[in-house]
Amino acid sequence: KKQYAVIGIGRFGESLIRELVRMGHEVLAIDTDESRVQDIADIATQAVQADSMDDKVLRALDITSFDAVIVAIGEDIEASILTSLTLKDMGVRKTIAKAQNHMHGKVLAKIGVDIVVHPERDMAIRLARTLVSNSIIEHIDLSADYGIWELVTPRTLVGKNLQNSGLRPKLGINILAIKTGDSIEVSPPPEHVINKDDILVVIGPTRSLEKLNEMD
Amino acid sequence: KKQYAVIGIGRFGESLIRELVRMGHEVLAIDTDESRVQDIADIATQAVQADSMDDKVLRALDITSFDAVIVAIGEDIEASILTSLTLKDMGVRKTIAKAQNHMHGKVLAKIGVDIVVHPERDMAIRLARTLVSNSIIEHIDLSADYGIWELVTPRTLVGKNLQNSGLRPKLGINILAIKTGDSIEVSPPPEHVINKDDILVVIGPTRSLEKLNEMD
Ligand SMILES: Nc1ncnc2c1ncn2[C@@H]1O[C@H](COP(=O)(O)OP(=O)(O)OP(=O)(O)O)[C@@H](O)[C@H]1O
Ligand SMILES: Nc1ncnc2c1ncn2[C@@H]1O[C@H](COP(=O)(O)OP(=O)(O)OP(=O)(O)O)[C@@H](O)[C@H]1O
Repeated sequence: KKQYAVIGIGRFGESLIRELVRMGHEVLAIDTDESRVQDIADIATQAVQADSMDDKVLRALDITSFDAVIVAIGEDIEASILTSLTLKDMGVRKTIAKAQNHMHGKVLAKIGVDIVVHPERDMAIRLARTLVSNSIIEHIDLSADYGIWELVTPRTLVGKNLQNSGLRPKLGINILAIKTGDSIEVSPPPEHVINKDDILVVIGPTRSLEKLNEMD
Repeated sequence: KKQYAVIGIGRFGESLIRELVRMGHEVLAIDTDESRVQDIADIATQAVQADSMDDKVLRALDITSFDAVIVAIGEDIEASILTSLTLKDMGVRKTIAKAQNHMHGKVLAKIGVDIVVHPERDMAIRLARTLVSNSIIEHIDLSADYGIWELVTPRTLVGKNLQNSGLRPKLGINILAIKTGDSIEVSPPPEHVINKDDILVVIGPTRSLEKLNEMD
């Protein structure tokens, strides 16, 4: 069971508090806005109205005893930076901060914040990819050159089995799993036939995966 | 080359515009705030000051000709919902909208928005998982029972090779790739030795992956 402090109960801060509590951990929620403190009081382990730029308050809250402190302050970039700096100076074990924009993110990294998150930017980038090639459902970039993709079966593969699809010899792509409706076949055998609307989970060089995606 | 319209040039809207343009597509940016329109004018294909709730304006902009329209309005939930409804009524091909909270998301889904995004909430959930079990770097949930995880090598596996690790017979887990520093070995052979600080990419039943993660 871990202990976290979340400063700033905006959309990001609130969702973080809820998820950490749901996972069974203790969370202290801090905000200058009394109404936001009240709204989270039933959910957070402890909810306190305070200004995070005040290091006396942070000491009184024993802020260095937490496994991690997350600065989820948004529009007030100065408050976000000053708070992060104060936490680092006090020797907080792990500091995470949300960045408003590129510049803000760079400053946070420079002052030693352990993890800088850009929720809106990262989600926008993911959405852009979904919009442009909506056949890719999920992916992990293993490196600059390799990836694992979950994608809708390209039309040219419908009705083929793993053997005659030629994916491994021609593209160096391995099919890790095939989802048909709600069921999933992990490590499917060579004779398994690929159906229309199946979802393929494949691993291989990213260039090959892009070629596969265009085989539609 | 596709054409998109983004309504609302906040952090999410702006990042989306930048990424779609970077990927080579045309983007019309719309906002009531003149300064935000000015700031994005060099980047967007076209940038217009307008109120998206005004359907005459949307018609003048030929809004139904776009591949997708993204409503990236934040705090003004009413404007977000009204705009989305107007776009659906006008027959826009694909409508995406950003939700401020759970309720807002439900309403957007009910009025037929094709994709509802919760950037802050989704990023908060991802961060929560990273904070709690920071050995898991990335993952794809293939289904409720299977997953692909990228994780830091558990201590008990250091110095073992794939064969004597016993992962497949004991846990039904397959090692898809091993990253050592900057290099990656995809489909490693049975005699490949796992080193401290290697990153393993594994597939298997989620329950087994959780057991593996705890072998530290
Ligand atoms: N110095 C401070 N100490 C404590 N809380 C603060 C401080 N400054 C701002 N906050 C709080 O941080 C919260 C989040 O800030 P704000 O709403 O500006 O961010 P946001 O980026 O729009 O949030 P989100 O995108 O997560 O919804 C607010 O509830 C605000 O009261
Ligand atoms: N009716 C409208 N028509 C066009 N633009 C609008 C309308 N209402 C709001 N906007 C614009 O939407 C943009 C984003 O809204 P806002 O800043 O409230 O959202 P936000 O959720 O804080 O954004 P983000 O989290 O993406 O930074 C603003 O620039 C605002 O001017």
